[in-house]
Amino acid sequence: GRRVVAVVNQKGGVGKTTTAINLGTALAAVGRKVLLVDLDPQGNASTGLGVAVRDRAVSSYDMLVNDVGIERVATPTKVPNLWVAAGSVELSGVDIELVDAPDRALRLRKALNAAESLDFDHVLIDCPPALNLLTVNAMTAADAVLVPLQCEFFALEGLSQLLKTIERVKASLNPHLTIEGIVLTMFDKRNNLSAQVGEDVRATLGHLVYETMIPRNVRLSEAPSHALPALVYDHACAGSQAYLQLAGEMLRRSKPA
Amino acid sequence: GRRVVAVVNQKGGVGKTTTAINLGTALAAVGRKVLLVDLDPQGNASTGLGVAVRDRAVSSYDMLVNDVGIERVATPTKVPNLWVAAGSVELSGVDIELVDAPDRALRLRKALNAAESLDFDHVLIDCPPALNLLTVNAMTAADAVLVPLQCEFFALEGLSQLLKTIERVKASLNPHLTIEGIVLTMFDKRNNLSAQVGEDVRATLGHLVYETMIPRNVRLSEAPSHALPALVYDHACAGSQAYLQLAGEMLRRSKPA
Ligand SMILES: Nc1ncnc2c1ncn2[C@@H]1O[C@H](COP(=O)(O)OP(=O)(O)OP(=O)(O)O)[C@@H](O)[C@H]1O
Ligand SMILES: Nc1ncnc2c1ncn2[C@@H]1O[C@H](COP(=O)(O)OP(=O)(O)OP(=O)(O)O)[C@@H](O)[C@H]1O
Ligand SMILES: [Mg+2]
Ligand SMILES: [Mg+2]
Repeated sequence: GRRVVAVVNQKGGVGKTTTAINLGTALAAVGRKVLLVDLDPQGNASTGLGVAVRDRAVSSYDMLVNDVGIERVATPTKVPNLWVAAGSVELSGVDIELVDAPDRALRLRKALNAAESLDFDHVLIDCPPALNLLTVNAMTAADAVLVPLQCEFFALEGLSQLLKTIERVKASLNPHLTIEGIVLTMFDKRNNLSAQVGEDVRATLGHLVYETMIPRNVRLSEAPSHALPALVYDHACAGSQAYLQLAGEMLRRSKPA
Repeated sequence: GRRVVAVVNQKGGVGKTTTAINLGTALAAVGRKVLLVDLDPQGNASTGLGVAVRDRAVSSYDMLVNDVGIERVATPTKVPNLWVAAGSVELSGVDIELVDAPDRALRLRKALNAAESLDFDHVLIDCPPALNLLTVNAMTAADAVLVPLQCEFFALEGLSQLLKTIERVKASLNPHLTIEGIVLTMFDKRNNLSAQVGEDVRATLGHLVYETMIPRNVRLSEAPSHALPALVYDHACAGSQAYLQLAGEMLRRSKPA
């Protein structure tokens, strides 16, 4: 069956978009059919996969607000098996525009449920840096949440709030919601703080934390300026290899027993 | 007179909080009386200045929603001359809670105007990574906007949207609003992308960009785990020196001719 994963962390700049793009590409590379839903008004995932701003006339905003089907929003990317439902700046109005709609938290789930026939094996949802209605829509539509966690002090501070929010969504909107895993990002083994945060997180959250860590690697931040995932831009670099490894670990973990 | 500056960038993780804390500390170190308003539900600036979560029962949220005066919210920090109006997680509800209030964008300005007698020379407002009602309140209350810009591709992508939003707020809510400046953060001269982004920004925005650049410096990210600004934690490090230099440049630029 299809697996829907929301990539979430309200802390900004922790690697949500970089993880969504490169994990999506890695899953596509092993033959899975993947849809990346860009739910961030910044539209970074769309840019990183080469969708020009002028081609975002119909976007994930329309799926939430105008009941437009995914088949009209999803477009193929340069990566075989990888499709993207682009984000647009209009998404920043969703909290207010849907404030009176009783089903405001369920819009994305309804759109995804109506599109089962599109045969995606994986749906990854890139979220904005906030625990707002967009992120709640993603968590309500998802089977699980993937949390990129930067190995920095401020990033650690927000984790307990995020875990509380996941529990609240699970209790009120999506009882099946689980944590797919926590992936340490921008890990720099020469940096004490990085190592310390990594140890703290593993000590408290144990098995939830992937073995795979994503190292700080400049090639990951260069790739989007070429509108390519790092795996295409430089498949041999440490960043790309780490995301291939993460995809493997994710597939092994979620395999039905 | 008092100068109110909003530290804004909807891109996440670009150094807004680190800039607000350390620039605030540098201004306090040269004898200015400074108030840092933490408008981010994450409350990172409050944590970085040592305000425990249990001491945030009254926070900047109450200034916006419950008409509580700044004198009841602002508390001194370990740094002489530096006060903070702490943020709290309740801030994340402001967009929805004030949706029907006609003056929803003016709440912070009203609170600051009612507190002129507190004699602050500078007010710095740390904003969340979004162009939402919290950030609009900050821009409406401010004399100017300071934009920390990380030297990365995704960070550059959001700049034009941010400049448009500043123009919109200027046209509809705050005709005096100007751009205080753009400060390049996490600059790494060994990294081509960093240098390239820096050049591009200076080429298009010229004088708006500060001469001072904030280097990538691990001491800046270690300091918050000690609940201290970097200037107190390690005043001699490259990061601290850069923020002292930035404060000097900012004061020289905004001096009345
Ligand atoms: N492992 C890494 N090594 C080096 N740079 C990275 C790495 N991961 C991400 N980056 C860069 O760091 C910045 C932040 O990453 P990214 O934009 O993916 O985070 P985000 O959580 O999606 O941010 P936002 O909260 O704004 O949505 C980007 O410029 C990205 O290119
Ligand atoms: N010049 C620097 N060198 C090294 N690390 C830095 C620097 N500036 C900030 N950091 C670290 O990078 C991370 C992001 O910075 P910070 O939290 O200040 O950004 P922000 O824009 O406030 O993020 P958010 O969008 O989540 O509010 C933090 O962990 C911080 O400690
Ligand atoms: Mg992102
Ligand atoms: Mg911040």
